[in-house]
Amino acid sequence: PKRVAVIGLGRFGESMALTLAELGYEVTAVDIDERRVAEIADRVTLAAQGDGTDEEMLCSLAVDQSDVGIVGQGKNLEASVLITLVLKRLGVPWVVAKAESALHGELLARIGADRIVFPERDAGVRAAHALTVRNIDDYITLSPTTGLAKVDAPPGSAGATLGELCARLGTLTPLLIKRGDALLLAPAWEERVQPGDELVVVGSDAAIGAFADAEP
Amino acid sequence: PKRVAVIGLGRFGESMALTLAELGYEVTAVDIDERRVAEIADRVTLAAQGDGTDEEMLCSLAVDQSDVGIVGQGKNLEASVLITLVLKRLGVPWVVAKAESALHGELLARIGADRIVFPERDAGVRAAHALTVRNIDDYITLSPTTGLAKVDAPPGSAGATLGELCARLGTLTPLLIKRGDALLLAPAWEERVQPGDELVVVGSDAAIGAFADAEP
Ligand SMILES: Nc1ncnc2c1ncn2[C@@H]1O[C@H](COP(=O)(O)OP(=O)(O)OP(=O)(O)O)[C@@H](O)[C@H]1O
Ligand SMILES: Nc1ncnc2c1ncn2[C@@H]1O[C@H](COP(=O)(O)OP(=O)(O)OP(=O)(O)O)[C@@H](O)[C@H]1O
Repeated sequence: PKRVAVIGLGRFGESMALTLAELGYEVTAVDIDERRVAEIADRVTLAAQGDGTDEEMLCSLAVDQSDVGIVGQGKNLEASVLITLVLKRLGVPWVVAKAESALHGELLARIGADRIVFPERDAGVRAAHALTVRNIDDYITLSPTTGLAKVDAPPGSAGATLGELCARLGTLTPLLIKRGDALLLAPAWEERVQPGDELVVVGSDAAIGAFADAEP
Repeated sequence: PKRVAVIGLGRFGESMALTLAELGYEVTAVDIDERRVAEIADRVTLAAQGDGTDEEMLCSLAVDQSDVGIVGQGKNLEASVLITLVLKRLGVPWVVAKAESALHGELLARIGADRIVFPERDAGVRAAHALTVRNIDDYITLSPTTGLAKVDAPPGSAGATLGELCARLGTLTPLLIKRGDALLLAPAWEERVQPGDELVVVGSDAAIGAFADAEP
């Protein structure tokens, strides 16, 4: 499996480290704060206390052998920039860094970060789209006014066909139904919704909203 | 259009306010810091300096008439809890609040917040899944090992059919192609990919990863 080094175990770094470990990656987690290290130690491959700007320390943990590096420390701009630079100098091919602001992000990109993450800004955009559809579980933007949404089958929809639920809403197409562990792709318009179904639909935001909010 | 009041214009609050304004909502933005208010004033319906814990001030801005309230102030726990409580006391039917920790989130939920957002934790989970597929633009989880991803057509794929690109990867199904402004739903296996196409595919994370990283 791929090796990932996570430097800085704040909420973003810790969540990345734990999710990657669940996904089967070999995760090395580093933080300057011993308590953060202790908290995560039994859930990752290797956890160590250390300063991410210390090239030698990182090599002693084989971070130079990592396929991916995550810079989870963002508040201290200087440290964030140095950790990113050090990872690149060590030859880590793909570095993801969390940025505190647009300017910070540009700075990190210029010194070599391959992907910049803006957690608060991205959460705001996503939550704003999710508002359009309060029952949606997740959403992918296709254009400023259309998207793909994963939606719990609307209340009272059990027994209705997809055609009955979608047709009157204009441009809304069901792409798949998740029923327990099964995935029904390109379901027929005659397919009847069952309790507990999750649907992925594509269409205008307005149609998605109308669909998810539909009263029985 | 629906009226939304955003209290606290940090990166999360500001991003929500601006996105909602773009989506056509009537946005009232409030912050205790005049500079944040000034920065956003020309991009929302109404921007005002004020303390979100002040029920009278919020009424004077017709926040009690809002359909949705957003609590974008998270660091000060007491203020975050009070603002949430005040919005609920004013009768705002749907309140979304940003939480700094799991405990903070539970506290907000107990005092009435309808949806809690954890920007840093959610960004970590999403970025971890996106790592599996470095070229993906976005991703929806269907199960711990499968999902839906929006992917740029892999390099060198132009001219190849969907069948040629997907078949050997096992469980991977293209659901739609975004070609400019057009959406081709349930595309045929014989459909040939064009430069600039964006594809939405569904399948195992491994198949998605193999698809997006495919060498020409
Ligand atoms: N030089 C360093 N090397 C390694 N880890 C560091 C270094 N400096 C700070 N850290 C750690 O990085 C982590 C994240 O720091 P940051 O200041 O960005 O916090 P945060 O805002 O809590 O992060 P998040 O928003 O992800 O929750 C902390 O756990 C901190 O101990
Ligand atoms: N009582 C209050 N009423 C209204 N706004 C407030 C109040 N207290 C703080 N704010 C504002 O809330 C905003 C967000 O505050 P917070 O301390 O949660 O910041 P933040 O960490 O920068 O947020 P983000 O993580 O979203 O960027 C700030 O702009 C701040 O001026």
